[in-house]
Amino acid sequence: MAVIYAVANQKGGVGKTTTAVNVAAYLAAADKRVLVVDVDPQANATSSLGIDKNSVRPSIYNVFIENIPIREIITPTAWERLHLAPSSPILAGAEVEMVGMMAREHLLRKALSPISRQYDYIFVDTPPSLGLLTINALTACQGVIIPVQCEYLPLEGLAQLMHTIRLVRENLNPNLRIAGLVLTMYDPRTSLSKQVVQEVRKHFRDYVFRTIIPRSVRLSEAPSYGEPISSYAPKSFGALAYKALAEEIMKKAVKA
Amino acid sequence: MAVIYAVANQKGGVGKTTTAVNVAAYLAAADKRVLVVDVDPQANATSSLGIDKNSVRPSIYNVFIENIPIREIITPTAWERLHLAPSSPILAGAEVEMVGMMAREHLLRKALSPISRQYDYIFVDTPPSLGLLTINALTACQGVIIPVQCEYLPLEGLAQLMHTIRLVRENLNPNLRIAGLVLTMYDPRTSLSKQVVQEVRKHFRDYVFRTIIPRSVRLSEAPSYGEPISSYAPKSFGALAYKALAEEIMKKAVKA
Ligand SMILES: Nc1ncnc2c1ncn2[C@@H]1O[C@H](COP(=O)(O)OP(=O)(O)OP(=O)(O)O)[C@@H](O)[C@H]1O
Ligand SMILES: Nc1ncnc2c1ncn2[C@@H]1O[C@H](COP(=O)(O)OP(=O)(O)OP(=O)(O)O)[C@@H](O)[C@H]1O
Ligand SMILES: [Mg+2]
Ligand SMILES: [Mg+2]
Repeated sequence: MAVIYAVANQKGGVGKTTTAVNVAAYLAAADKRVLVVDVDPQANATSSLGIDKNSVRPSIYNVFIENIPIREIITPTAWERLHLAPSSPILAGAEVEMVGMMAREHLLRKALSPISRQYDYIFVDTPPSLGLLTINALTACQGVIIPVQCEYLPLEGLAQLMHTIRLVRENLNPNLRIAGLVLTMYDPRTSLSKQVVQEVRKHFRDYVFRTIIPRSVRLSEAPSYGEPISSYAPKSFGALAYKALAEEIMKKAVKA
Repeated sequence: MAVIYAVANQKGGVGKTTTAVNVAAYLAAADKRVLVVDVDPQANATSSLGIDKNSVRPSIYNVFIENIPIREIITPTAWERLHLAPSSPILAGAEVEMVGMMAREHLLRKALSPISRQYDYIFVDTPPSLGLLTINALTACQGVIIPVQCEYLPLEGLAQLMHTIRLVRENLNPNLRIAGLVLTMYDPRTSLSKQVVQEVRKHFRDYVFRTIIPRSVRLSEAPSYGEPISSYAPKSFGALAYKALAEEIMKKAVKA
Protein backbone atom coordinates (compact mmCIF):
# COMPACT_ATOMS: atom_id res chain seq x y z
CA MET A 1 0.00 0.00 0.00
CA ALA A 2 1.27 3.43 -0.90
CA VAL A 3 2.02 6.10 1.68
CA ILE A 4 -0.15 9.03 0.59
CA TYR A 5 1.01 12.59 1.29
CA ALA A 6 -0.90 15.80 0.66
CA VAL A 7 1.29 18.86 0.13
CA ALA A 8 -0.79 21.73 1.43
CA ASN A 9 -0.73 25.34 2.63
CA GLN A 10 -3.41 27.87 1.74
CA LYS A 11 -0.78 30.62 1.54
CA GLY A 12 0.10 31.13 -2.09
CA GLY A 13 3.54 30.68 -3.63
CA VAL A 14 5.23 28.92 -0.69
CA GLY A 15 6.65 26.02 -2.72
CA LYS A 16 3.89 23.35 -2.65
CA THR A 17 4.25 22.36 -6.30
CA THR A 18 8.04 22.61 -6.24
CA THR A 19 8.14 20.33 -3.16
CA ALA A 20 5.64 17.75 -4.49
CA VAL A 21 7.34 17.43 -7.89
CA ASN A 22 10.95 17.36 -6.71
CA VAL A 23 10.53 15.06 -3.73
CA ALA A 24 8.56 12.69 -5.97
CA ALA A 25 11.31 12.77 -8.60
CA TYR A 26 14.05 11.91 -6.09
CA LEU A 27 12.00 9.06 -4.61
CA ALA A 28 11.49 7.65 -8.12
CA ALA A 29 15.24 8.00 -8.71
CA ALA A 30 15.73 5.97 -5.49
CA ASP A 31 13.82 3.06 -7.05
CA LYS A 32 10.40 3.86 -5.54
CA ARG A 33 7.20 3.78 -7.62
CA VAL A 34 5.70 7.25 -7.26
CA LEU A 35 2.48 8.94 -8.38
CA VAL A 36 1.95 12.72 -8.37
CA VAL A 37 -1.75 13.70 -8.28
CA ASP A 38 -2.36 17.29 -9.35
CA VAL A 39 -5.59 18.71 -7.86
CA ASP A 40 -4.76 22.35 -8.52
CA PRO A 41 -6.67 24.04 -11.40
CA GLN A 42 -3.45 25.91 -12.22
CA ALA A 43 -2.03 22.47 -13.12
CA ASN A 44 1.51 23.60 -12.27
CA ALA A 45 2.62 20.10 -11.19
CA THR A 46 1.38 18.81 -14.55
CA SER A 47 3.44 21.27 -16.58
CA SER A 48 6.41 20.97 -14.22
CA LEU A 49 6.58 17.32 -15.31
CA GLY A 50 6.48 18.17 -19.00
CA ILE A 51 2.82 17.42 -19.69
CA ASP A 52 0.74 20.01 -21.60
CA LYS A 53 -2.15 20.88 -19.26
CA ASN A 54 -4.26 22.28 -22.12
CA SER A 55 -4.28 19.05 -24.11
CA VAL A 56 -4.92 16.69 -21.19
CA ARG A 57 -8.26 14.88 -21.65
CA PRO A 58 -9.57 13.38 -19.44
CA SER A 59 -7.99 14.85 -16.28
CA ILE A 60 -8.54 14.83 -12.52
CA TYR A 61 -11.65 16.95 -13.20
CA ASN A 62 -13.32 13.91 -14.79
CA VAL A 63 -12.37 11.76 -11.79
CA PHE A 64 -14.05 14.20 -9.38
CA ILE A 65 -17.11 15.12 -11.45
CA GLU A 66 -17.82 12.06 -13.63
CA ASN A 67 -16.35 9.45 -11.29
CA ILE A 68 -14.15 7.91 -14.02
CA PRO A 69 -11.46 5.58 -12.63
CA ILE A 70 -8.21 7.42 -11.94
CA ARG A 71 -6.23 4.77 -13.87
CA GLU A 72 -7.80 6.21 -17.05
CA ILE A 73 -5.99 9.53 -16.57
CA ILE A 74 -2.67 8.32 -15.13
CA THR A 75 0.21 8.94 -17.53
CA PRO A 76 3.88 7.98 -17.29
CA THR A 77 6.38 10.86 -17.37
CA ALA A 78 9.81 11.02 -18.98
CA TRP A 79 11.28 9.69 -15.72
CA GLU A 80 11.11 6.01 -14.82
CA ARG A 81 8.72 4.99 -12.03
CA LEU A 82 7.32 8.56 -11.86
CA HIS A 83 3.65 8.74 -12.91
CA LEU A 84 1.21 11.65 -12.99
CA ALA A 85 -2.54 12.06 -12.61
CA PRO A 86 -2.80 15.40 -14.40
CA SER A 87 -4.97 18.42 -13.79
CA SER A 88 -6.36 20.89 -16.31
CA PRO A 89 -7.81 24.41 -16.12
CA ILE A 90 -11.41 23.10 -16.28
CA LEU A 91 -10.92 21.98 -12.66
CA ALA A 92 -11.46 25.64 -11.66
CA GLY A 93 -15.22 25.05 -11.86
CA ALA A 94 -15.20 21.76 -9.94
CA GLU A 95 -15.54 23.01 -6.36
CA VAL A 96 -18.92 24.64 -7.08
CA GLU A 97 -20.09 21.44 -8.79
CA MET A 98 -18.90 19.30 -5.89
CA VAL A 99 -20.75 21.27 -3.21
CA GLY A 100 -24.01 19.35 -3.75
CA MET A 101 -22.45 15.92 -4.28
CA MET A 102 -22.81 13.09 -1.77
CA ALA A 103 -19.70 12.39 0.32
CA ARG A 104 -18.00 15.14 -1.63
CA GLU A 105 -14.97 15.17 0.69
CA HIS A 106 -14.24 11.48 0.04
CA LEU A 107 -14.11 11.53 -3.78
CA LEU A 108 -10.31 11.46 -4.00
CA ARG A 109 -9.91 8.87 -1.24
CA LYS A 110 -12.26 6.52 -3.08
CA ALA A 111 -10.53 7.22 -6.41
CA LEU A 112 -7.07 6.41 -5.03
CA SER A 113 -7.86 3.23 -3.12
CA PRO A 114 -8.02 0.87 -6.17
CA ILE A 115 -4.56 1.95 -7.44
CA SER A 116 -2.73 2.55 -4.17
CA ARG A 117 -1.15 -0.93 -4.24
CA GLN A 118 0.75 -0.08 -7.45
CA TYR A 119 2.79 2.71 -5.81
CA ASP A 120 5.14 3.15 -2.89
CA TYR A 121 4.37 6.88 -2.57
CA ILE A 122 1.58 9.16 -3.75
CA PHE A 123 1.95 12.97 -3.53
CA VAL A 124 -1.12 15.20 -3.93
CA ASP A 125 -0.36 18.80 -4.94
CA THR A 126 -3.10 21.19 -3.79
CA PRO A 127 -4.26 24.72 -4.70
CA PRO A 128 -3.65 27.71 -2.37
CA SER A 129 -6.98 27.47 -0.53
CA LEU A 130 -8.82 25.35 2.05
CA GLY A 131 -11.72 24.53 -0.24
CA LEU A 132 -13.14 21.15 -1.28
CA LEU A 133 -10.16 20.19 -3.47
CA THR A 134 -7.70 20.58 -0.59
CA ILE A 135 -10.15 18.95 1.86
CA ASN A 136 -10.32 15.97 -0.52
CA ALA A 137 -6.52 15.72 -0.45
CA LEU A 138 -6.44 15.91 3.37
CA THR A 139 -9.14 13.23 3.58
CA ALA A 140 -7.32 10.89 1.18
CA CYS A 141 -3.85 11.10 2.74
CA GLN A 142 -2.08 9.70 5.79
CA GLY A 143 0.30 12.63 6.17
CA VAL A 144 0.38 16.27 5.23
CA ILE A 145 3.63 17.99 4.20
CA ILE A 146 3.44 21.73 4.84
CA PRO A 147 5.87 23.98 2.93
CA VAL A 148 6.54 27.22 4.82
CA GLN A 149 8.27 30.02 2.93
CA CYS A 150 10.85 31.77 5.13
CA GLU A 151 8.95 35.05 5.25
CA TYR A 152 6.45 36.67 7.59
CA LEU A 153 3.07 36.47 5.81
CA PRO A 154 3.28 32.66 5.35
CA LEU A 155 3.70 32.26 9.12
CA GLU A 156 0.40 33.97 9.75
CA GLY A 157 -1.63 31.32 7.98
CA LEU A 158 -0.25 28.32 9.88
CA ALA A 159 -2.74 28.55 12.76
CA GLN A 160 -5.65 28.44 10.30
CA LEU A 161 -4.12 25.48 8.48
CA MET A 162 -3.60 23.56 11.74
CA HIS A 163 -7.22 24.27 12.66
CA THR A 164 -8.44 22.86 9.34
CA ILE A 165 -6.23 19.77 9.73
CA ARG A 166 -7.74 19.17 13.18
CA LEU A 167 -11.28 19.49 11.77
CA VAL A 168 -10.50 17.03 8.97
CA ARG A 169 -8.99 14.57 11.47
CA GLU A 170 -12.05 14.79 13.73
CA ASN A 171 -14.68 14.61 11.00
CA LEU A 172 -13.27 12.98 7.87
CA ASN A 173 -9.93 11.21 8.33
CA PRO A 174 -8.87 9.95 11.77
CA ASN A 175 -5.51 8.80 10.34
CA LEU A 176 -4.46 12.27 9.24
CA ARG A 177 -1.07 13.20 10.72
CA ILE A 178 1.35 16.02 10.12
CA ALA A 179 4.27 14.47 8.23
CA GLY A 180 6.27 17.66 8.66
CA LEU A 181 6.85 21.32 7.90
CA VAL A 182 9.41 22.14 5.20
CA LEU A 183 11.16 25.50 5.34
CA THR A 184 11.51 26.80 1.77
CA MET A 185 13.18 29.66 -0.12
CA TYR A 186 15.61 30.20 2.75
CA ASP A 187 17.94 33.14 2.09
CA PRO A 188 20.88 33.12 4.55
CA ARG A 189 21.63 36.80 3.79
CA THR A 190 18.42 38.03 5.43
CA SER A 191 17.72 38.10 9.15
CA LEU A 192 14.03 37.55 8.34
CA SER A 193 14.77 34.04 7.05
CA LYS A 194 16.73 33.20 10.20
CA GLN A 195 13.98 34.56 12.45
CA VAL A 196 11.33 32.53 10.63
CA VAL A 197 13.37 29.33 10.98
CA GLN A 198 13.78 29.94 14.71
CA GLU A 199 10.10 30.78 15.15
CA VAL A 200 8.88 27.69 13.26
CA ARG A 201 11.32 25.37 15.06
CA LYS A 202 10.25 26.79 18.43
CA HIS A 203 6.55 26.28 17.74
CA PHE A 204 6.56 23.03 15.85
CA ARG A 205 9.73 21.33 17.23
CA ASP A 206 10.31 17.89 15.72
CA TYR A 207 7.47 18.31 13.22
CA VAL A 208 9.93 20.45 11.22
CA PHE A 209 12.05 18.59 8.70
CA ARG A 210 15.77 19.09 9.34
CA THR A 211 16.38 19.80 5.64
CA ILE A 212 15.92 23.46 4.73
CA ILE A 213 15.34 24.31 1.05
CA PRO A 214 17.44 27.35 0.01
CA ARG A 215 16.24 30.00 -2.45
CA SER A 216 17.79 28.83 -5.73
CA VAL A 217 17.01 30.26 -9.15
CA ARG A 218 17.57 26.82 -10.76
CA LEU A 219 14.43 25.63 -8.93
CA SER A 220 12.35 28.39 -10.54
CA GLU A 221 13.86 27.75 -13.97
CA ALA A 222 13.24 23.99 -14.04
CA PRO A 223 9.43 24.17 -14.57
CA SER A 224 9.91 26.19 -17.76
CA TYR A 225 11.75 23.16 -19.18
CA GLY A 226 9.13 20.76 -17.85
CA GLU A 227 11.72 18.94 -15.73
CA PRO A 228 12.21 18.22 -12.04
CA ILE A 229 15.40 19.63 -10.55
CA SER A 230 16.95 16.12 -10.39
CA SER A 231 17.07 16.21 -14.17
CA TYR A 232 17.43 19.96 -14.94
CA ALA A 233 20.24 20.89 -12.50
CA PRO A 234 21.15 17.93 -10.28
CA LYS A 235 24.25 19.60 -8.78
CA SER A 236 22.50 22.83 -7.73
CA PHE A 237 21.90 23.70 -4.06
CA GLY A 238 18.16 23.34 -4.60
CA ALA A 239 18.59 19.85 -6.03
CA LEU A 240 20.83 18.64 -3.20
CA ALA A 241 18.33 19.98 -0.65
CA TYR A 242 15.37 18.21 -2.24
CA LYS A 243 17.40 15.01 -2.48
CA ALA A 244 18.14 15.24 1.24
CA LEU A 245 14.48 15.96 1.99
CA ALA A 246 13.39 12.90 -0.01
CA GLU A 247 15.82 10.78 2.03
CA GLU A 248 14.47 12.27 5.24
CA ILE A 249 10.90 11.44 4.17
CA MET A 250 11.89 7.86 3.33
CA LYS A 251 13.41 7.41 6.78
CA LYS A 252 10.65 9.14 8.69
CA ALA A 253 7.45 7.13 8.72
CA VAL A 254 4.46 9.43 8.98
CA LYS A 255 4.64 10.73 12.54
CA ALA A 256 2.13 8.91 14.71
CA MET B 1 -16.91 58.59 -7.30
CA ALA B 2 -14.01 56.36 -6.42
CA VAL B 3 -11.99 54.49 -9.02
CA ILE B 4 -12.25 50.86 -7.91
CA TYR B 5 -9.40 48.47 -8.65
CA ALA B 6 -9.30 44.73 -8.02
CA VAL B 7 -5.81 43.30 -7.51
CA ALA B 8 -6.05 39.74 -8.79
CA ASN B 9 -4.11 36.73 -10.00
CA GLN B 10 -5.02 33.15 -9.08
CA LYS B 11 -1.32 32.21 -8.92
CA GLY B 12 -0.26 32.28 -5.33
CA GLY B 13 2.42 34.49 -3.82
CA VAL B 14 2.90 36.87 -6.78
CA GLY B 15 2.59 40.09 -4.75
CA LYS B 16 -1.17 40.88 -4.77
CA THR B 17 -1.35 41.93 -1.13
CA THR B 18 1.99 43.74 -1.24
CA THR B 19 0.83 45.69 -4.31
CA ALA B 20 -2.65 46.57 -2.95
CA VAL B 21 -1.34 47.75 0.44
CA ASN B 22 1.67 49.72 -0.79
CA VAL B 23 0.05 51.45 -3.76
CA ALA B 24 -2.86 52.42 -1.50
CA ALA B 25 -0.45 53.82 1.10
CA TYR B 26 1.37 56.01 -1.44
CA LEU B 27 -1.89 57.31 -2.88
CA ALA B 28 -3.02 58.26 0.63
CA ALA B 29 0.35 59.96 1.18
CA ALA B 30 -0.37 61.93 -2.02
CA ASP B 31 -3.52 63.37 -0.43
CA LYS B 32 -5.99 60.88 -1.89
CA ARG B 33 -8.72 59.24 0.21
CA VAL B 34 -8.15 55.51 -0.14
CA LEU B 35 -9.96 52.35 1.03
CA VAL B 36 -8.41 48.88 1.00
CA VAL B 37 -11.01 46.08 0.94
CA ASP B 38 -9.60 42.71 2.02
CA VAL B 39 -11.60 39.79 0.55
CA ASP B 40 -8.96 37.14 1.21
CA PRO B 41 -9.63 34.72 4.11
CA GLN B 42 -5.90 34.85 4.86
CA ALA B 43 -6.51 38.52 5.77
CA ASN B 44 -2.92 39.44 4.88
CA ALA B 45 -3.87 42.99 3.79
CA THR B 46 -5.56 43.45 7.17
CA SER B 47 -2.49 42.46 9.16
CA SER B 48 -0.14 44.29 6.76
CA LEU B 49 -1.93 47.49 7.86
CA GLY B 50 -1.51 46.73 11.54
CA ILE B 51 -5.01 45.40 12.29
CA ASP B 52 -5.36 42.12 14.22
CA LYS B 53 -7.38 39.84 11.91
CA ASN B 54 -8.39 37.54 14.78
CA SER B 55 -10.11 40.26 16.79
CA VAL B 56 -11.93 41.93 13.89
CA ARG B 57 -15.69 41.68 14.40
CA PRO B 58 -17.63 42.24 12.19
CA SER B 59 -15.57 41.81 9.03
CA ILE B 60 -16.10 41.51 5.27
CA TYR B 61 -17.60 38.08 5.99
CA ASN B 62 -20.61 39.77 7.60
CA VAL B 63 -20.98 42.08 4.59
CA PHE B 64 -21.14 39.11 2.21
CA ILE B 65 -23.22 36.71 4.30
CA GLU B 66 -25.43 38.94 6.51
CA ASN B 67 -25.59 41.94 4.15
CA ILE B 68 -24.53 44.42 6.88
CA PRO B 69 -23.50 47.84 5.45
CA ILE B 70 -19.76 47.97 4.71
CA ARG B 71 -19.49 51.28 6.62
CA GLU B 72 -20.00 49.25 9.83
CA ILE B 73 -16.70 47.40 9.30
CA ILE B 74 -14.55 50.18 7.83
CA THR B 75 -11.77 51.20 10.20
CA PRO B 76 -9.17 53.96 9.90
CA THR B 77 -5.52 52.85 9.93
CA ALA B 78 -2.51 54.55 11.50
CA TRP B 79 -2.02 56.45 8.24
CA GLU B 80 -4.13 59.44 7.36
CA ARG B 81 -6.72 59.05 4.59
CA LEU B 82 -6.02 55.28 4.44
CA HIS B 83 -9.00 53.17 5.53
CA LEU B 84 -9.52 49.41 5.63
CA ALA B 85 -12.50 47.06 5.30
CA PRO B 86 -10.91 44.11 7.08
CA SER B 87 -11.15 40.39 6.48
CA SER B 88 -10.99 37.56 9.01
CA PRO B 89 -10.34 33.80 8.83
CA ILE B 90 -14.07 33.02 9.03
CA LEU B 91 -14.30 34.21 5.42
CA ALA B 92 -12.83 30.83 4.41
CA GLY B 93 -16.32 29.32 4.65
CA ALA B 94 -18.08 32.11 2.75
CA GLU B 95 -17.78 30.84 -0.83
CA VAL B 96 -19.77 27.69 -0.08
CA GLU B 97 -22.42 29.77 1.67
CA MET B 98 -22.58 32.22 -1.25
CA VAL B 99 -23.14 29.55 -3.90
CA GLY B 100 -26.90 29.47 -3.30
CA MET B 101 -27.43 33.18 -2.77
CA MET B 102 -29.26 35.37 -5.28
CA ALA B 103 -27.03 37.61 -7.42
CA ARG B 104 -24.11 36.18 -5.48
CA GLU B 105 -21.54 37.76 -7.86
CA HIS B 106 -22.87 41.28 -7.20
CA LEU B 107 -22.69 41.33 -3.40
CA LEU B 108 -19.50 43.40 -3.21
CA ARG B 109 -20.57 45.82 -5.97
CA LYS B 110 -23.80 46.56 -4.08
CA ALA B 111 -21.92 46.90 -0.79
CA LEU B 112 -19.44 49.41 -2.21
CA SER B 113 -21.82 51.68 -4.09
CA PRO B 114 -23.18 53.62 -1.02
CA ILE B 115 -19.65 54.54 0.17
CA SER B 116 -17.84 54.99 -3.11
CA ARG B 117 -18.34 58.78 -3.02
CA GLN B 118 -16.24 59.07 0.14
CA TYR B 119 -13.07 57.81 -1.53
CA ASP B 120 -10.86 58.66 -4.50
CA TYR B 121 -9.54 55.09 -4.82
CA ILE B 122 -10.66 51.68 -3.62
CA PHE B 123 -8.33 48.64 -3.85
CA VAL B 124 -9.75 45.14 -3.42
CA ASP B 125 -7.17 42.48 -2.43
CA THR B 126 -8.22 39.00 -3.55
CA PRO B 127 -7.32 35.39 -2.65
CA PRO B 128 -5.24 33.17 -4.98
CA SER B 129 -8.21 31.62 -6.78
CA LEU B 130 -10.93 32.41 -9.34
CA GLY B 131 -13.81 31.59 -7.01
CA LEU B 132 -16.79 33.70 -5.95
CA LEU B 133 -14.75 36.09 -3.78
CA THR B 134 -12.49 37.05 -6.69
CA ILE B 135 -15.46 37.12 -9.11
CA ASN B 136 -17.16 39.58 -6.71
CA ALA B 137 -14.09 41.81 -6.83
CA LEU B 138 -13.96 41.66 -10.65
CA THR B 139 -17.67 42.51 -10.81
CA ALA B 140 -17.35 45.47 -8.43
CA CYS B 141 -14.31 47.11 -10.03
CA GLN B 142 -13.61 49.22 -13.09
CA GLY B 143 -10.04 48.03 -13.54
CA VAL B 144 -8.02 44.98 -12.58
CA ILE B 145 -4.34 45.27 -11.61
CA ILE B 146 -2.52 41.98 -12.26
CA PRO B 147 0.76 41.39 -10.37
CA VAL B 148 3.02 38.99 -12.29
CA GLN B 149 5.99 37.55 -10.43
CA CYS B 150 9.07 37.44 -12.67
CA GLU B 151 9.20 33.64 -12.77
CA TYR B 152 7.94 30.92 -15.10
CA LEU B 153 4.98 29.30 -13.28
CA PRO B 154 3.13 32.64 -12.80
CA LEU B 155 3.24 33.19 -16.57
CA GLU B 156 1.34 29.99 -17.17
CA GLY B 157 -1.76 31.16 -15.36
CA LEU B 158 -2.21 34.42 -17.28
CA ALA B 159 -4.24 32.90 -20.12
CA GLN B 160 -6.73 31.44 -17.63
CA LEU B 161 -6.99 34.78 -15.82
CA MET B 162 -7.60 36.65 -19.08
CA HIS B 163 -10.30 34.14 -19.95
CA THR B 164 -12.05 34.70 -16.61
CA ILE B 165 -11.81 38.49 -17.03
CA ARG B 166 -13.46 38.19 -20.45
CA LEU B 167 -16.27 36.04 -19.00
CA VAL B 168 -16.90 38.55 -16.21
CA ARG B 169 -16.94 41.43 -18.70
CA GLU B 170 -19.46 39.60 -20.93
CA ASN B 171 -21.75 38.35 -18.15
CA LEU B 172 -21.37 40.50 -15.06
CA ASN B 173 -19.48 43.77 -15.55
CA PRO B 174 -19.31 45.39 -18.99
CA ASN B 175 -17.05 48.17 -17.60
CA LEU B 176 -14.31 45.79 -16.52
CA ARG B 177 -10.96 46.80 -18.06
CA ILE B 178 -7.40 45.69 -17.49
CA ALA B 179 -5.72 48.58 -15.66
CA GLY B 180 -2.34 46.93 -16.10
CA LEU B 181 0.10 44.13 -15.36
CA VAL B 182 2.74 44.84 -12.69
CA LEU B 183 6.00 42.91 -12.87
CA THR B 184 7.05 41.99 -9.32
CA MET B 185 10.00 40.47 -7.46
CA TYR B 186 12.31 41.30 -10.35
CA ASP B 187 15.86 40.06 -9.74
CA PRO B 188 18.29 41.62 -12.24
CA ARG B 189 20.89 38.94 -11.51
CA THR B 190 18.83 36.17 -13.11
CA SER B 191 18.22 35.73 -16.81
CA LEU B 192 14.81 34.22 -15.96
CA SER B 193 13.58 37.60 -14.66
CA LYS B 194 14.76 39.34 -17.83
CA GLN B 195 13.12 36.70 -20.05
CA VAL B 196 9.82 37.02 -18.19
CA VAL B 197 9.84 40.83 -18.56
CA GLN B 198 10.47 40.50 -22.30
CA GLU B 199 7.79 37.84 -22.69
CA VAL B 200 5.14 39.80 -20.77
CA ARG B 201 5.94 43.07 -22.59
CA LYS B 202 5.75 41.29 -25.95
CA HIS B 203 2.35 39.74 -25.21
CA PHE B 204 0.66 42.52 -23.30
CA ARG B 205 2.42 45.63 -24.74
CA ASP B 206 1.09 48.84 -23.22
CA TYR B 207 -1.04 46.99 -20.68
CA VAL B 208 2.20 46.50 -18.73
CA PHE B 209 3.04 49.22 -16.21
CA ARG B 210 6.46 50.79 -16.90
CA THR B 211 7.39 50.51 -13.20
CA ILE B 212 8.97 47.17 -12.32
CA ILE B 213 8.98 46.14 -8.64
CA PRO B 214 12.38 44.69 -7.62
CA ARG B 215 12.81 41.84 -5.15
CA SER B 216 13.54 43.66 -1.90
CA VAL B 217 13.70 42.05 1.52
CA ARG B 218 12.36 45.26 3.13
CA LEU B 219 9.04 44.58 1.36
CA SER B 220 8.77 41.16 2.97
CA GLU B 221 9.76 42.53 6.40
CA ALA B 222 7.22 45.37 6.46
CA PRO B 223 4.11 43.18 7.06
CA SER B 224 5.65 41.76 10.25
CA TYR B 225 5.59 45.32 11.64
CA GLY B 226 2.07 45.94 10.31
CA GLU B 227 3.28 48.86 8.21
CA PRO B 228 3.26 49.70 4.50
CA ILE B 229 6.70 50.20 2.97
CA SER B 230 6.14 53.99 2.80
CA SER B 231 6.34 54.03 6.59
CA TYR B 232 8.64 51.04 7.31
CA ALA B 233 11.49 51.71 4.85
CA PRO B 234 10.65 54.70 2.65
CA LYS B 235 14.14 54.93 1.09
CA SER B 236 14.37 51.25 0.04
CA PHE B 237 14.26 50.20 -3.62
CA GLY B 238 10.92 48.50 -3.03
CA ALA B 239 9.43 51.69 -1.59
CA LEU B 240 10.66 53.90 -4.45
CA ALA B 241 9.22 51.43 -6.96
CA TYR B 242 5.78 51.35 -5.33
CA LYS B 243 5.81 55.14 -5.08
CA ALA B 244 6.52 55.33 -8.84
CA LEU B 245 3.79 52.76 -9.54
CA ALA B 246 1.27 54.79 -7.51
CA GLU B 247 2.17 57.86 -9.57
CA GLU B 248 1.78 55.87 -12.78
CA ILE B 249 -1.66 54.68 -11.67
CA MET B 250 -2.73 58.24 -10.81
CA LYS B 251 -1.71 59.44 -14.29
CA LYS B 252 -3.15 56.50 -16.17
CA ALA B 253 -6.94 56.52 -16.11
CA VAL B 254 -8.27 52.98 -16.35
CA LYS B 255 -7.47 51.95 -19.90
CA ALA B 256 -10.62 52.19 -21.94
N1 LIG C 1 13.53 27.16 -3.21
C1 LIG C 1 13.15 27.93 -4.22
N2 LIG C 1 14.01 28.84 -4.72
C2 LIG C 1 13.63 29.67 -5.72
N3 LIG C 1 12.42 29.67 -6.31
C3 LIG C 1 11.53 28.79 -5.86
C4 LIG C 1 11.82 27.87 -4.81
N4 LIG C 1 10.73 27.11 -4.59
C5 LIG C 1 9.79 27.54 -5.46
N5 LIG C 1 10.27 28.53 -6.23
C6 LIG C 1 9.55 29.32 -7.24
O1 LIG C 1 8.66 30.17 -6.51
C7 LIG C 1 7.38 30.20 -7.14
C8 LIG C 1 6.36 29.62 -6.18
O2 LIG C 1 6.61 28.24 -5.97
P1 LIG C 1 5.44 27.14 -6.20
O3 LIG C 1 4.69 27.47 -7.44
O4 LIG C 1 6.04 25.80 -6.07
O5 LIG C 1 4.55 27.46 -4.92
P2 LIG C 1 3.07 26.94 -4.64
O6 LIG C 1 2.90 26.99 -3.17
O7 LIG C 1 2.85 25.66 -5.33
O8 LIG C 1 2.20 28.09 -5.35
P3 LIG C 1 0.59 28.10 -5.48
O9 LIG C 1 0.12 28.59 -4.14
O10 LIG C 1 0.31 29.09 -6.59
O11 LIG C 1 0.18 26.71 -5.81
C9 LIG C 1 7.51 29.42 -8.43
O12 LIG C 1 7.80 30.31 -9.48
C10 LIG C 1 8.69 28.48 -8.16
O13 LIG C 1 9.35 28.12 -9.32
N1 LIG D 1 9.01 42.77 -4.35
C1 LIG D 1 9.11 41.92 -3.33
N2 LIG D 1 10.33 41.61 -2.86
C2 LIG D 1 10.47 40.71 -1.84
N3 LIG D 1 9.47 40.07 -1.25
C3 LIG D 1 8.23 40.34 -1.67
C4 LIG D 1 7.98 41.27 -2.73
N4 LIG D 1 6.64 41.32 -2.93
C5 LIG D 1 6.09 40.46 -2.05
N5 LIG D 1 7.04 39.88 -1.28
C6 LIG D 1 6.85 38.84 -0.27
O1 LIG D 1 6.55 37.64 -0.98
C7 LIG D 1 5.49 36.94 -0.35
C8 LIG D 1 4.30 36.88 -1.30
O2 LIG D 1 3.76 38.19 -1.51
P1 LIG D 1 2.20 38.49 -1.25
O3 LIG D 1 1.76 37.83 -0.01
O4 LIG D 1 1.99 39.96 -1.40
O5 LIG D 1 1.61 37.75 -2.52
P2 LIG D 1 0.08 37.40 -2.78
O6 LIG D 1 -0.07 37.26 -4.24
O7 LIG D 1 -0.78 38.37 -2.09
O8 LIG D 1 -0.03 35.96 -2.07
P3 LIG D 1 -1.40 35.11 -1.90
O9 LIG D 1 -1.56 34.44 -3.24
O10 LIG D 1 -1.10 34.12 -0.81
O11 LIG D 1 -2.48 36.07 -1.58
C9 LIG D 1 5.20 37.69 0.92
O12 LIG D 1 5.93 37.08 1.97
C10 LIG D 1 5.68 39.11 0.65
O13 LIG D 1 6.09 39.77 1.80
MG1 LIG E 1 1.30 25.13 -6.63
MG1 LIG F 1 -2.36 38.00 -0.75
